[in-house]
Amino acid sequence: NIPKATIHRLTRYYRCLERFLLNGKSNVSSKEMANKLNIKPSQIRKDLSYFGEFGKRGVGYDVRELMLSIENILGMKKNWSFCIVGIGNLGLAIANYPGLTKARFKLKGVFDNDKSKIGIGLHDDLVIQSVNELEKTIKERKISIGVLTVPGKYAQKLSDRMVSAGIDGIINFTPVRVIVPKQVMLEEIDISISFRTLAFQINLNL
Amino acid sequence: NIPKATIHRLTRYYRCLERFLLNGKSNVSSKEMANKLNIKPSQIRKDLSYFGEFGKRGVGYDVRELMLSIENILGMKKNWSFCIVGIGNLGLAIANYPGLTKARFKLKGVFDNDKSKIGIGLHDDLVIQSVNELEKTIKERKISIGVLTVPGKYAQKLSDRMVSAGIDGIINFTPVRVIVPKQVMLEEIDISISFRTLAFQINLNL
Ligand SMILES: NC(=O)c1ccc[n+]([C@@H]2O[C@H](COP(=O)([O-])OP(=O)(O)OC[C@H]3O[C@@H](n4cnc5c(N)ncnc54)[C@H](O)[C@@H]3O)[C@@H](O)[C@H]2O)c1
Ligand SMILES: NC(=O)c1ccc[n+]([C@@H]2O[C@H](COP(=O)([O-])OP(=O)(O)OC[C@H]3O[C@@H](n4cnc5c(N)ncnc54)[C@H](O)[C@@H]3O)[C@@H](O)[C@H]2O)c1
Repeated sequence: NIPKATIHRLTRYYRCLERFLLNGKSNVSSKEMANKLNIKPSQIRKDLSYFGEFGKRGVGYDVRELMLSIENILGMKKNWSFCIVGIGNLGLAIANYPGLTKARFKLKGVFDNDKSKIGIGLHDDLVIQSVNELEKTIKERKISIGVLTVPGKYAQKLSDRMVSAGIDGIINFTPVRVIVPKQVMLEEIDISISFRTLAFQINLNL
Repeated sequence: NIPKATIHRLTRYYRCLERFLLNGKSNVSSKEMANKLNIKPSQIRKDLSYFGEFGKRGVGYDVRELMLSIENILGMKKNWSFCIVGIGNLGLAIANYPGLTKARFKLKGVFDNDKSKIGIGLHDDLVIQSVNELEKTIKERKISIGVLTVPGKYAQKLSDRMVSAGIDGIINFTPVRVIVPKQVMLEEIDISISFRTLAFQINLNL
């Protein structure tokens, strides 16, 4: 079995790789990682070669492949199930977005309280269910991630319900900030941030 | 008139403040800014007090207010007009999102090629127009930002058309990357990145 110190280092490599990936870096050398983590490049190469990851001389490691290896070594979850609460315009756009399936997020439940929507079928045998069935379905289908695309005033209540059903993480698209207990992860998305960033770039480019 | 060196420093302060803002910081001291910019805190205080910004002893400056002041001093654009091309599920969700109006982005044009949608009115006297009128409307209404929410295969062509009409920036929601000339700013949004980030946090929390 893997020593605790090694698991700890592997986790640090993984976090470091995730940051490189988010910044668009597809290749990384042990030296680059070592600089970020303040450890010896030789320690990194030693750990990784123990698990069969050898990198390419002069090229380094492929970031994604290395992350996949570490996910396997650490037994990390790679395939994720999610549900959408509030299947309006935004909810539907998310339900139909191929980018999510590509990133291994599988939609396993869709909920609404609008009677004219309940019972309507979406792709892949998924049927819009009444939000009354939220907790039961999360448990039955072992759904890890809940997506909130309802009007803001219902966000906290629905978040609480998903938390009580054992959800691992919530993605909140509503304009209202929600509070979750510390064992539940939360991502809040606001597209106006990207508009601001664009406006900022235009301003400094004029 | 403002010396070029001062304008240059004000622009650097502005970029620095934007980064603080994006990281959720609402107050900043001249010392904190000076550290980031490698200049003397006294230079920052001198520049800002010249324009009537004095900060609060012990508290520093309010980040947003200071950014607003610099926007005024430098004559930066604060109110932005945008158009949406492709008024499907995602396009509609964006058209109805109050967060954008709050951040001073005003929707001034909506386009589609679906005959059953053209002519339909949205809020605020906005009518869905044929995408044939895209360039003409961008010019007539001086629209600065174009939002792409069409299927990926039309993204580049529509981007080119908006660029030729003089658009300043594009926000691309489609799964296809677009190419723009260097004087046009580009923001590409992919919500699966937030899903990945959430999954990453859940993994490291287990
Ligand atoms: N984060 C962003 O950048 C962003 C962008 C656009 C929209 N939004 C937000 O996303 C949310 C959805 O926007 P939209 O345009 O799709 O709205 P919408 O009105 O089209 O959809 C809301 C859906 O939620 C359902 N609903 C309402 N109350 C419910 C409840 N208690 N339980 C279950 N379902 C319920 C409605 O029946 C409807 O189907 C809004 O809060 C909006 O402000 C956020
Ligand atoms: N970036 C993300 O995170 C994200 C999330 C969801 C969806 N998407 C993408 O956003 C886009 C829209 O998604 P959606 O669910 O709203 O799809 P949709 O099919 O509901 O909407 C597309 C709209 O574009 C219109 N259209 C098609 N071709 C056009 C053309 N040449 N000119 C003008 N209009 C045209 C259609 O008539 C329709 O109204 C897709 O590319 C989808 O993959 C991205």
